[in-house]
Amino acid sequence: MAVIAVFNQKGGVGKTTSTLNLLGALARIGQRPIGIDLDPQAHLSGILCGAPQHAEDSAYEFFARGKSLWSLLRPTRSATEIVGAHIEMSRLDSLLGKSMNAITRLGVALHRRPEPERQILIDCPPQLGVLSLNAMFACDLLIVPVSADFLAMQGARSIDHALNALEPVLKRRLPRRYLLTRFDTRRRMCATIAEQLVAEFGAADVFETRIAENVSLAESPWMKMDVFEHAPASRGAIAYEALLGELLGSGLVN
Amino acid sequence: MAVIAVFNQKGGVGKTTSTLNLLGALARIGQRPIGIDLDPQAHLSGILCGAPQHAEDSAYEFFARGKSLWSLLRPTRSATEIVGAHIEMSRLDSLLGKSMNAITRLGVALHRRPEPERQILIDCPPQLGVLSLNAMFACDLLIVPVSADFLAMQGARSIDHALNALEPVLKRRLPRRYLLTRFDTRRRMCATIAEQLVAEFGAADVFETRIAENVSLAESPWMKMDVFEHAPASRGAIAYEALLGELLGSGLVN
Ligand SMILES: Nc1ncnc2c1ncn2[C@@H]1O[C@H](COP(=O)(O)OP(=O)(O)OP(=O)(O)O)[C@@H](O)[C@H]1O
Ligand SMILES: Nc1ncnc2c1ncn2[C@@H]1O[C@H](COP(=O)(O)OP(=O)(O)OP(=O)(O)O)[C@@H](O)[C@H]1O
Ligand SMILES: [Mg+2]
Ligand SMILES: [Mg+2]
Repeated sequence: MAVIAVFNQKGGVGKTTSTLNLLGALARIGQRPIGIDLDPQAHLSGILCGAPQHAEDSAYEFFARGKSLWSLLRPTRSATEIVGAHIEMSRLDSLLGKSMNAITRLGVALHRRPEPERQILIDCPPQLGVLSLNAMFACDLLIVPVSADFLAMQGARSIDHALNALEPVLKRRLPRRYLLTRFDTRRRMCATIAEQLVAEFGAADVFETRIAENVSLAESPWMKMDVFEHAPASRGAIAYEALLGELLGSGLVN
Repeated sequence: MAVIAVFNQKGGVGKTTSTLNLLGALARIGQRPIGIDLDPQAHLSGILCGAPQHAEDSAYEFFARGKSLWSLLRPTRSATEIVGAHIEMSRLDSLLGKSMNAITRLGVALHRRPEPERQILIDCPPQLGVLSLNAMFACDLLIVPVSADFLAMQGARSIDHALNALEPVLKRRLPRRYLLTRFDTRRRMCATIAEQLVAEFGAADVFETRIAENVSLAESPWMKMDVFEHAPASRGAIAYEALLGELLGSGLVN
């Protein structure tokens, strides 16, 4: 099974929303996916199982003290399990630095994971620090959410530069897919951003599925639910279901 | 004149949009404000003057090599001048750490600024690192944009905790105002978030002015303009003009 990282250093583009709802979509088709929250804001953890109270119950312990990642798994209301985040993780950049050893820890642990058939999704913070670099080294696919606005498109361009600089170190091309989010058909800008994405990154690297602007997606975190639990018939639920369908269809996910 | 920092570690809540348009509103009333871009994404720099090509032309030189901040000022099309940002600034967390000396550099420089009558606005990145801490130590007022959704409200709560922990070190209470952004009157959630803001932080710390969801605010960065240049009659322009009015009326800005 693939390890998928969800990253864009531009803030507020739908990283957490996409991770939450892809986990939800996988659980709905009978899988037992694993979520890893690498954002010290711990929003994904807060929604799925309540953010860990102490740093030692979070991914902080794995990075700072080498505790086994699998001992940090917490149950959620669905078949999804999650490794939570904690605000202390914002210290890891100055604690660990960005040496090869520091940025490949997660990759090494995931490579030897006990249940390789389980899908893994990693939510990242909005900066290219040691946590997001770990996610990039560890993943088989990078999903880059781009909200349909100018500044998020700028963010996508700078990731492209960063990835091109990283690939010699990674010694492979990191497969990536750009996901258009918060798409509002009434706004001319959205259609232009969609065209720019395909023109600059190529149709093959842009998901056909677009996630429309849909209030159910903004409301569901409030209910501590994914969109399928909160509003299963909403355009948001249908869009993330279609996204999973596209991932399964292209063989990126089994 | 006051130094205003604009911060929320939640991404995509309107930090850059608010900094850009408050600078624009000040220039429209005949002032010569200074913008300081502390976000390595350099979005504010990109809109106002083109992001600096080299780190030595950006705020990086001030923090890493002690170059004078005022020698880094760049002109823009309006009366606003700006100190630009550069992606290299994302290394400053590991380079400088978070010692007292590291986080008070900006405050010391602004305290001795050559033109104290000029208003200063600081755009921050979406994390509580050495750059945002510098902005908090340096500012007279902290504006916390909160987009009208659940996760941004979570972000506002965690800043409140962070500020309460910082104040003993700051040796003062840091005046702060919460600004509701992307407010959509059609969404029930927005009204609830507005009520929660007042209930949790007190009406005195929440701006009466709310910034509505308005496409002109998302479009203007694309034209490399503030909203006043791009769409002076739009609800976005009217809202940021009203915000400046409220700042002037309350004596937070002269
Ligand atoms: N398609 C959508 N329709 C409506 N609202 C959305 C949509 N996608 C995301 N949102 C809302 O936009 C806000 C930003 O989304 P989210 O928090 O998932 O972004 P993020 O990239 O994870 O942010 P951060 O950079 O802070 O981690 C959230 O409040 C979310 O509810
Ligand atoms: N009131 C508004 N109406 C419509 N769009 C808005 C509004 N405020 C901000 N936006 C759009 O939302 C996106 C996020 O805003 P912005 O980039 O200013 O947030 P930010 O907090 O600076 O993000 P980051 O955390 O990445 O620095 C931008 O594309 C912006 O154009
Ligand atoms: Mg997030
Ligand atoms: Mg910004």
